[in-house]
Amino acid sequence: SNEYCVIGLGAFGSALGMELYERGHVVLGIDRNEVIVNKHQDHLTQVLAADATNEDALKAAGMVDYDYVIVAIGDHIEDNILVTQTVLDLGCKKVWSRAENQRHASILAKMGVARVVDPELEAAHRCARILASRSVLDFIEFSPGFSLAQIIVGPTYSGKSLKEIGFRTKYQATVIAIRRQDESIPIAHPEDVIYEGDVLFIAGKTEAVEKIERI
Amino acid sequence: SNEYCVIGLGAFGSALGMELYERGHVVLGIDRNEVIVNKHQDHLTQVLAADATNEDALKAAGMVDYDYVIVAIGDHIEDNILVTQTVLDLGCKKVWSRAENQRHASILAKMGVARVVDPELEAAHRCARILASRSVLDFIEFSPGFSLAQIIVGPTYSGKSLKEIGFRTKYQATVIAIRRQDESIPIAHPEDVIYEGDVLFIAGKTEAVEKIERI
Ligand SMILES: Nc1ncnc2c1ncn2[C@@H]1O[C@H](COP(=O)(O)OP(=O)(O)OP(=O)(O)O)[C@@H](O)[C@H]1O
Ligand SMILES: Nc1ncnc2c1ncn2[C@@H]1O[C@H](COP(=O)(O)OP(=O)(O)OP(=O)(O)O)[C@@H](O)[C@H]1O
Repeated sequence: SNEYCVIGLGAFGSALGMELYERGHVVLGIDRNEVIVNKHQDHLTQVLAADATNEDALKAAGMVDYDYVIVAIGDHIEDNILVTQTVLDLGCKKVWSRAENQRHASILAKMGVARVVDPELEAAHRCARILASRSVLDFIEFSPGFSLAQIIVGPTYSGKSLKEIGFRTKYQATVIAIRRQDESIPIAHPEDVIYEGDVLFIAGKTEAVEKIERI
Repeated sequence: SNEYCVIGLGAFGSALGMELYERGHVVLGIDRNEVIVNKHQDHLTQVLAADATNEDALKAAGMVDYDYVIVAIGDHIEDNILVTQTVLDLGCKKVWSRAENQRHASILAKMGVARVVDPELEAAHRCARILASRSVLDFIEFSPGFSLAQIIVGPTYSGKSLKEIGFRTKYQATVIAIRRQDESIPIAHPEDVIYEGDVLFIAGKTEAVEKIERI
């Protein structure tokens, strides 16, 4: 198991810390707000009330010994950047930081964090894609350049198999599962027949999946 | 094209509104903060400075005529709930609301919103899964019960094809793409050979994909 330090126990930081702890990992949670620290003392391995811009406090907490340090401070961009730099200066190898906007994200990237997370932007992208199309029920870019969408089947191909449709060649994407009413065919095969109303789980390069408006 | 109203132009709401607008849809953005409203006036079809708990203001803005109304107010849970109820009472058919925590989410669900979005919780889940496993580079539950993971190939199957490995039967999941160095094989076929260091994009039922710690 790994050891994690989460700095900033807002909605994002506390949910992340708690889930890692529930998965059996060691988690130290740090927040400068004592009320918040007390609220989470039974949900994490250990908690500490401290201002994380205080380098001595972080050093005393043994920051460099953690496998991952996640700077989950949100609204306070200056503190987020200051804490991120302090944690990097202390020699922490894998630092993840949360960004509040695009400019903040590029600053963090240049500082050398292992990963930048932007919960609001990522959620906005996902919602926009679902909202913008009638037959697209869900859409996620699960990796830069690769996406997965859930799309409803219309009347055109109803009763045809994926092979007959020539699905892969036609759409440059793979059907990975089919949901019919509340049943799921968890692994799709070329001979599977699709019907109007089915939901197809389709994955492939983002440019290809994005083009699929309806089936 | 559809017509959307986004209430609350914080990071999430403004990013969502702007993306829908850039995709060619009509977007009205509402926020009670005039500075924020002015900041976004060129990024959306129309903006309105108003307190959205004011039913008359929403009625005058023609709320019921929008295809979707998204209540993107964050920190202020009471306002979020009040605005959501007002929008539902005005007869808006498809209302999406953002939740700040689990209790807020279940209240919104009971009120009858079409979808609840929780950017921080969703981001926390996704990060926890990536952080918690060494060979899993990324993990998303893209639909209740269905997940997608990016996993590194170890030495065991290096040089074997997916068919030889009997991948689907063995792991109860589908390889949809293979990334080698920075090249991607965007659609995986049974005869594709995998090598140590490759990254496999694997999809299937969550219980199956979760079990895959290494390949
Ligand atoms: N310098 C700091 N040292 C330690 N903790 C801090 C510091 N600055 C802010 N925090 C803590 O970080 C937590 C999260 O940050 P904040 O509440 O500002 O962002 P948020 O965007 O509301 O977060 P979320 O969306 O995750 O709820 C807060 O609990 C806050 O007390
Ligand atoms: N009653 C209201 N009517 C209209 N706008 C409102 C109302 N209450 C809050 N807002 C606006 O909603 C926006 C987003 O809410 P808020 O900033 O509280 O949440 P947030 O969690 O910081 O959002 P984000 O994480 O998306 O940045 C703010 O710009 C705020 O002015």
